[in-house]
Amino acid sequence: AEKFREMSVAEFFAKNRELAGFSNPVRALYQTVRELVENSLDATDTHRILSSIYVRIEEAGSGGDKKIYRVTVEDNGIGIPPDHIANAFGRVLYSSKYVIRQTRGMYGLGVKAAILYGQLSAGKPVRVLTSTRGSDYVYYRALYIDTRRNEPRIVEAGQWRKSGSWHGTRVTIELEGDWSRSRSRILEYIKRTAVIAPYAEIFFETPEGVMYYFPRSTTKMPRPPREAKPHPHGIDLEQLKTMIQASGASTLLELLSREFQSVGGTTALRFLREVGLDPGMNPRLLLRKENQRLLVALADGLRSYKGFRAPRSDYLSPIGEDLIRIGLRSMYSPEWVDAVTRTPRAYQGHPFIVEAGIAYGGGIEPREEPLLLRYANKIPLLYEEREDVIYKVVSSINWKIYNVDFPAPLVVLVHIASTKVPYKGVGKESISEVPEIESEVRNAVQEVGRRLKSYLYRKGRQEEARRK
Amino acid sequence: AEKFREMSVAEFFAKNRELAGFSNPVRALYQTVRELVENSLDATDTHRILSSIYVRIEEAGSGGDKKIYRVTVEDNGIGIPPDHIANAFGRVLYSSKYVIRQTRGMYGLGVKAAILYGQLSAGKPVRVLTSTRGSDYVYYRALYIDTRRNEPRIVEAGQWRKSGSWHGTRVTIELEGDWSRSRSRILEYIKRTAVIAPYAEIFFETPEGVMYYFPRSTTKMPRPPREAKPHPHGIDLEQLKTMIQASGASTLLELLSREFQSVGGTTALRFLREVGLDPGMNPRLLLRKENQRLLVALADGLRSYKGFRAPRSDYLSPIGEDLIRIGLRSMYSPEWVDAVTRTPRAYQGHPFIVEAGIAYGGGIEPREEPLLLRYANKIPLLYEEREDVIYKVVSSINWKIYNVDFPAPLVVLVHIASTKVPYKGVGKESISEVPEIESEVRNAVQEVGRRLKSYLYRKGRQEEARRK
Ligand SMILES: Nc1ncnc2c1ncn2[C@@H]1O[C@H](COP(=O)(O)OP(=O)(O)OP(=O)(O)O)[C@@H](O)[C@H]1O
Ligand SMILES: Nc1ncnc2c1ncn2[C@@H]1O[C@H](COP(=O)(O)OP(=O)(O)OP(=O)(O)O)[C@@H](O)[C@H]1O
Ligand SMILES: [Mg+2]
Ligand SMILES: [Mg+2]
Repeated sequence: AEKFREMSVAEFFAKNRELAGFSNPVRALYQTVRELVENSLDATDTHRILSSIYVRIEEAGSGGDKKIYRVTVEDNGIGIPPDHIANAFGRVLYSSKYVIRQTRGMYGLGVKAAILYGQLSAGKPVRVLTSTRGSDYVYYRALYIDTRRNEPRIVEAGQWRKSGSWHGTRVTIELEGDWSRSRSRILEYIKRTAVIAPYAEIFFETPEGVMYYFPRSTTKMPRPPREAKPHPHGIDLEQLKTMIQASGASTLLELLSREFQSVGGTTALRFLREVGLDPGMNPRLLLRKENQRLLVALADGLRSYKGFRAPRSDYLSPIGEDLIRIGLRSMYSPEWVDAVTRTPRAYQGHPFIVEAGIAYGGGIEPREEPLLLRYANKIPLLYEEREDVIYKVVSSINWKIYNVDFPAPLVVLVHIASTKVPYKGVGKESISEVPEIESEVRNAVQEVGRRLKSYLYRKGRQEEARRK
Repeated sequence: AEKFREMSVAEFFAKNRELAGFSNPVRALYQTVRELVENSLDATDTHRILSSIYVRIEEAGSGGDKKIYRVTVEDNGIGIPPDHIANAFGRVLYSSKYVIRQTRGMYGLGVKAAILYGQLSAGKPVRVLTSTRGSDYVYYRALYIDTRRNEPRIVEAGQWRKSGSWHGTRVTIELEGDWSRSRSRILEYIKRTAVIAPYAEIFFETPEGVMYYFPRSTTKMPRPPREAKPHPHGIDLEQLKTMIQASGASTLLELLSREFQSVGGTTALRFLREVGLDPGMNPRLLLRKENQRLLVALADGLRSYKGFRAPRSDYLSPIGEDLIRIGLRSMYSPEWVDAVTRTPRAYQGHPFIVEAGIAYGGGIEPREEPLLLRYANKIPLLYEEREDVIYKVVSSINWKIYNVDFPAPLVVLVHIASTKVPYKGVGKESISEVPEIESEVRNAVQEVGRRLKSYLYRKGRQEEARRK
């Protein structure tokens, strides 16, 4: 007879840790650094704090062929309130980023996946030190994740009165890794992060005691992302039911104009008349079994009605053309560089902005195909390139049209910023082929490609003139 | 201030449904058919039942641009016991396949992801009819998934005395889809499933009323997969703790020889002496905080000790060289075909078998690269080809070595059977680059490639002889 049982989501990601990017010690060390750094950046630049981030990887003993590392990441971010520390690190699917806002984090899983891997490979608890701005205390917790119950199990706790004004978070995880083989990817990740965040200072100390330092080169920060209300095009039946249950709105008209973005009172009225619903109706009536058909009609109408304004894009936080040019120049010393930040679009109710940058010549080594730098919500993506929508677009471009003949010294950077990046997996390494995103990536790369073409044409003419 | 909250795993996969393969109506219709068919095949050929599977897709009304379909899949499988029906379909991460055995299912999510998508796009409950062998009753349930609680919400239930000896399961889900654009992939999926399962009869009725029929062409079934105990090389600290807590073993010696595969009494004794633990020790002492170091030493030792036998492979269920040849012949009418089932290997304590088949010429259209048919645990994989380890190996082969010049009429089939297939995502479309698997795929394809080479060489010589 078949043995039925349930699994907690912590057990699920412990057992299937390769789904989260923890398939082996090499990837696990990389992913642990990533998840911690991305949390630290979210805790700073989402809140107008000039990021100061310290990353340290030290050897922590070894048994047999197994190498254990202690990874510590500290930031000057907003910190975590004491009531939420245990769950933030000890409960899978617990997050402050389940709102509609452009952040690096979105799943409520990242740091927990790293803690689970550390726990099952090295057996040590995660250690957290944190203090929020304005708090008088620093809090300390050492904990394990009880996988069966998906709950934190605190093994040490403390708090001290703060003497200075430090605020931020320090997280220490011990895990099995392979520094010699993760090294180049981890360095690349940190470098590519620093390149598009010149307002951040990043220290990185390696197990060999080498200190890499990426200094802050500007105090000018991009505008932070803001939380948005849902857009009607992105609504589904479950969300609509939850919204009606939670909303204080007493009429359908009030529900639409209050709970959604891009829906004014006039538009709401026109829409409700078109879909055949009474604007004065109490929304809660739609939750009754006998009114199911009306609820479905409302959801369908919201998703397909063309009269709503586009999703707000001023809530998004692009890198910006200046920073992309500065970043590419500092990284490659090219002879030519340019960038474009496209106007916003939307897919399934989620606004997104595509940015592209191209660097050519100078210090760039000629290659058989463009060197592609992919970014999503300011995160550098280093794995799973071939199935990424960005790679598919860039590799499908006939670069001859832009006067580029391979081998050529060409670097292409593409960034997608959105309230929901459609990653292919929870390990956040590649982006799905959403048609609206695909066409916008193509437009962005072609736009900068045409500027490269003019430059190469002029350069070609100048060289001909010189030869005569 | 940041808004912290938790999410249930049902809410998580409803919100992030693209992770499970439900990114849009085209993929959702395909994935729904897949998840149901894979459950039906697991319910039959894992249990020595000659599979009879009926798939029907009908239009179920449309609203605006939205098209709703009713997908029904019925099988003659082992059915589901009444106590487990509601959870099997209404609780995400509930499964009978959380054991160490080669089955298509492994996550406890598949049918629930389809039900969630149907629920949020069409608003109808899933309907299940099921009866186990030997039961006097047929059971009926219509239910929704309560996403907030991750629990079934039953809206209709019934049971009837069975008049005949029918056993099996029928599942009906209504969802938004796009038949015209899913059509070719769904047909391809069913065809490729039938090709390697000639003991199965499959009926497929389309929305246009067309009936595709894949008749049973043999009653000879491959040996069914069997449940195995864990192998020491695959153990981690969490699993070891759970094992000790659940085991009745009163000594370490007993724990090792009873709870693991491939560990006899003599080997266990030798291993424990080598790792410095007392064979007579009560395993539960290792769970104490002060003995943490010993527990870690035991886990490390189990993972790295070379003296254990390889993981048992007779529990695996390959397709078999005969069936691969028959399947390729029936599908392509080639002039030449051959196949190999490799001897088993293991990665991280999980045994796996790689099989490869090649078909050449005859009815095959010449192409610029091999037509690649990927299979994992007898499931055809149709998406995400470029990041799959099988594609990476096959596309890296220099086929000139085997006398193949492109364009060429070449089909390559690769199947990986394992107690744990390392998929990249829960949507089960591509396989991670595990080094042991990668090298075994290469060996398998090269082995059949060498036979193709001989054939093409002889063919070439015969043609030369004829010309003279
Ligand atoms: N360094 C930090 N500073 C402030 N808050 C943090 C920090 N690290 C984690 N947190 C809090 O803990 C929560 C959980 O982090 P976790 O990485 O598990 O999920 P996430 O970042 O929300 O999403 P994702 O799984 O996509 O990373 C975060 O949402 C955040 O509120
Ligand atoms: N047609 C069926 N016949 C018998 N049992 C079934 C059938 N469909 C589902 N089940 C039962 O319901 C359980 C849950 O199915 P579900 O598809 O959600 O998960 P799974 O098949 O175990 O894993 P996966 O998520 O990888 O598909 C199965 O484990 C099986 O016990
Ligand atoms: Mg995170
Ligand atoms: Mg299944």
